[in-house]
Amino acid sequence: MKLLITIVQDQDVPALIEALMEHDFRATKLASTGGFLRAGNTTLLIGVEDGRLELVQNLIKKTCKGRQQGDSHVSVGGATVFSVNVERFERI
Amino acid sequence: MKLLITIVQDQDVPALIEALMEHDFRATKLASTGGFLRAGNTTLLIGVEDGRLELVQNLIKKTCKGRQQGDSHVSVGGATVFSVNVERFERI
Amino acid sequence: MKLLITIVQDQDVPALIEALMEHDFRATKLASTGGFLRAGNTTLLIGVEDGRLELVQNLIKKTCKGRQQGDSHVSVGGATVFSVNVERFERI
Ligand SMILES: Nc1ncnc2c1ncn2[C@@H]1O[C@@H]2COP(=O)(O)O[C@H]3[C@@H](O)[C@H](n4cnc5c(N)ncnc54)O[C@@H]3COP(=O)(O)O[C@H]2[C@H]1O
Ligand SMILES: Nc1ncnc2c1ncn2[C@@H]1O[C@@H]2COP(=O)(O)O[C@H]3[C@@H](O)[C@H](n4cnc5c(N)ncnc54)O[C@@H]3COP(=O)(O)O[C@H]2[C@H]1O
Ligand SMILES: Nc1ncnc2c1ncn2[C@@H]1O[C@@H]2COP(=O)(O)O[C@H]3[C@@H](O)[C@H](n4cnc5c(N)ncnc54)O[C@@H]3COP(=O)(O)O[C@H]2[C@H]1O
Repeated sequence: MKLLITIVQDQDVPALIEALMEHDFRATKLASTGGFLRAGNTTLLIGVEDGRLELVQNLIKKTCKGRQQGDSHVSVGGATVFSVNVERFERI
Repeated sequence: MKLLITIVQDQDVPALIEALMEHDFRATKLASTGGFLRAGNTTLLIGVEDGRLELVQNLIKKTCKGRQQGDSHVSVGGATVFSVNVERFERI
Repeated sequence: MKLLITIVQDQDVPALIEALMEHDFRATKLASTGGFLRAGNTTLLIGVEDGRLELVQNLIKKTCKGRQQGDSHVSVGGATVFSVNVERFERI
């Protein structure tokens, strides 16, 4: 299993979560702030079985778009994704 | 050392944190939201020495209960726990 | 790449973020709460290329100070840093 720590722009969150839930993925949402633009964004925790990683990456690509943000039109990517190994997963 | 990324229901958080502190564990609390029920829950970060993992898992089992939630009585587990390897721990 | 999950005191966050941005690091900020003192603190996610780990650790040491906090003057460290391996990093 991998835990995807996924940072996306707030406006893409509803579409991404809807797509994840429809495909029977599980996700937890955390409100966050970007270090550079100091604007609100969203950090999603998505625990995914190894065999389904490609599908979740495709759903992220389909729903999260790059944009220009802030007064100085800084380019912000659709999603920043850190994939981390889960040593042990437990649902108690 | 492992970092336990632990998602629990809000009502179990006070009892879990009290049990963790009494047993000299350390924890950090993050407010979060479930992707499916869109209801508030809590994500705890618990950095634990490898030798004490079983004790912390027992404390989670003792204090976090599964319940039915939401209008459609969806069953929500007591805790969802991702255990991740810590390459390096530093207290500066 | 490593993901540094870094817990710092709120008052050190502006100086740390400024130092990180100046040195072309990227960071995401999450509001959090300490389990013991139940006071607000900040959890930063900092994804760092392996070759630049030492520089980011020095920036954390320079900007985050230990203090006595709370009525019972508990000593709180400058920063608690969990370094975790990133299996895969993607900017979509
Ligand atoms: N030190 C710096 N110097 C010059 N330009 C900088 C910069 N830091 C960020 N930027 C630019 O500003 C955009 C917004 O960054 P922000 O930190 O607000 O919001 C970021 C941050 O919250 C998160 N993020 C990206 N890379 C990260 C990393 N390595 N570690 C932690 N968080 C990261 O994802 C959001 C979007 O990042 P993205 O790369 O698409 O887009 C970034 C990037 O194009
Ligand atoms: N692999 C994973 N990655 C990231 N976070 C995870 C996760 N597995 C669980 N979580 C987190 O733990 C909470 C409780 O999950 P649980 O599986 O006990 O209980 C779940 C499960 O029984 C059900 N559920 C969740 N997603 C579903 C989906 N896509 N389809 C059908 N049922 C779902 O609804 C309950 C509440 O879900 P909700 O999302 O509100 O809240 C979830 C979510 O915040
Ligand atoms: N292994 C770990 N896993 C997850 N998060 C961790 C962690 N170690 C530290 N933290 C986070 O870092 C903050 C500062 O910890 P520090 O060890 O410097 O400073 C701590 C420590 O000196 C003391 N302390 C914490 N837990 C204790 C306990 N169970 N018994 C006695 N003293 C405790 O109180 C200070 C404030 O603790 P607080 O919980 O409010 O805030 C903690 C907590 O949010």
